[in-house]
Amino acid sequence: MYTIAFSNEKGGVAKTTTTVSLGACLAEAGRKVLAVDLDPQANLTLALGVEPTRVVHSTASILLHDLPLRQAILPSSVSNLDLIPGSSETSQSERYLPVRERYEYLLRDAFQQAALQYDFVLMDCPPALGSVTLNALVASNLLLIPTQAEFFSIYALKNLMNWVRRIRSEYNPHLTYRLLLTLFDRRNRIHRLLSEQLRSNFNNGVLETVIEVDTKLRESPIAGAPIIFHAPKSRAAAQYRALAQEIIAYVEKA
Amino acid sequence: MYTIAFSNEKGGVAKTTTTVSLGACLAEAGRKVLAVDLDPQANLTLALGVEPTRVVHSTASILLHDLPLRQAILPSSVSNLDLIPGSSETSQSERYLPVRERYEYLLRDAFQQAALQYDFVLMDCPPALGSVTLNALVASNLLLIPTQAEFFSIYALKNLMNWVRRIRSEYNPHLTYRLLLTLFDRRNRIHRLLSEQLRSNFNNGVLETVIEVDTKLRESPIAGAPIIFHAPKSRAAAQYRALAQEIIAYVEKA
Ligand SMILES: Nc1ncnc2c1ncn2[C@@H]1O[C@H](COP(=O)(O)OP(=O)(O)OP(=O)(O)O)[C@@H](O)[C@H]1O
Ligand SMILES: Nc1ncnc2c1ncn2[C@@H]1O[C@H](COP(=O)(O)OP(=O)(O)OP(=O)(O)O)[C@@H](O)[C@H]1O
Ligand SMILES: [Mg+2]
Ligand SMILES: [Mg+2]
Repeated sequence: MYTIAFSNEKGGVAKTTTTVSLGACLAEAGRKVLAVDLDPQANLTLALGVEPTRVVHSTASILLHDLPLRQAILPSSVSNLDLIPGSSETSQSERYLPVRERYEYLLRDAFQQAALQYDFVLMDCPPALGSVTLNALVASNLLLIPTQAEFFSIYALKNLMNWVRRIRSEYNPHLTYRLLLTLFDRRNRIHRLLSEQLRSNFNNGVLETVIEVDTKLRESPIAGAPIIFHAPKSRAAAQYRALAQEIIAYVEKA
Repeated sequence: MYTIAFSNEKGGVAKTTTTVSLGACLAEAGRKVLAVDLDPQANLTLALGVEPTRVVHSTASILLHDLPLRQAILPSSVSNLDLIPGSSETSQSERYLPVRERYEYLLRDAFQQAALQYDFVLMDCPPALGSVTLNALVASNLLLIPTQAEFFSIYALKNLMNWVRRIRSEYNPHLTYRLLLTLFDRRNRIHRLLSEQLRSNFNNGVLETVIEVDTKLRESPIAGAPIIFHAPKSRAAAQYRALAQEIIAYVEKA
């Protein structure tokens, strides 16, 4: 089982869009996938057509109420893809988690006790570097960082890299990271300029696949369906399928 | 003194861009403005050309270390516009603020004790509905909600409206709100469709001024200068100037 956290403190860089799109593409490629919604906004849950206020259990039940993780798993409308829904209650974690002993390992321990049979676990994180994101990174093999080629998003990488170093030395020595360029507009001078800078600064730390702006990705959450179902022939569907192949190759090489 | 909080749990909807742009336009119109950076990302501080790691005091000093608010105020490169810088330490507030007695009034009390002489105080909030945002809304006259005409951003309004109702009944009965359409692309069908829905749902709760997509706004944080200095003749500069006039008229009518 390979676990990926989608995190960037910067808001609106396509963390959720990438989690749901990649999840669906991995499922289409025959992998068994569990999507985990750790954001109080519960956008990953919505993107899969599930109304967060109508579910019984969520990630908040696991983080705050010690529910065994298996009991929160729901099937989704996508075959090979299951979901642990999000809930606005998760925002309470920032206040209540840190007072617990070994709170950083809560999610990792919950996965280990559940002895799950998935090929991939994908966790969508909130736009913050708090105790929930810490839990996700401690439990992950890979931190996938959706990044817009814009100033604030690139500046956010500094703090995130400090976090990765700290987490590797204190909790999870095997954590690796990869940047993914999202919302990319090849006609935009700033996007071209900053993406070249990123590639030269991070070398192979930046994934080959680039996700360009595609308005079909704005439509798919309205339909509550991942892009490969809402617009299977779109450029975005093709780019996320390419990303799935790149991730599968990365994992099989590791 | 009129206080405005810029908040939306949804990330990347131009909260920071609106705070710095509107602040500069109000200052240009002769108003004395204080910009307050409540986001651990400290993007408002960066947008004004100040490096957050080099300042002595920040909003974290006020929220976590009881520094009198006046001592954290810095002049900015814009005349009539001062700044209280942000700091990554603010993220500790979610853990440490709620244990204090009357923590919700901390910022409001700090403003009252400082007896400031500004016409406007503008507060940029993090993409979260936690104790820092709660403090800002309790201290505000107006909640300005930058909103993208996209599904997740509009869904986020539900939770925010619940918060506004709760804050009005428990802490700040005079709190009002206004939505501002940002990052708007008039050629995009989804944007046109969802913005019409917003206007019919919220009536005059949506400001007349609409801020359209303008790549000059991506460039200005790189220059560390507000849009009216970086690109004074741009469409974005004109639209934020129009917003400043609309806000001045709203305040003078109130
Ligand atoms: N490639 C793309 N082309 C066009 N729109 C996109 C693309 N990727 C994401 N979007 C849209 O951009 C907005 C931001 O994306 P998303 O919500 O996935 O970001 P996020 O990082 O999860 O945000 P948050 O920080 O709030 O969790 C959404 O409205 C989404 O539909
Ligand atoms: N009208 C616009 N046209 C083009 N780009 C814009 C516009 N407004 C903001 N941007 C860019 O969009 C990105 C998001 O804006 P900004 O960072 O201000 O949003 P935010 O809501 O403050 O995000 P966060 O939730 O991370 O605090 C930034 O890179 C900014 O430069
Ligand atoms: Mg998200
Ligand atoms: Mg911001």
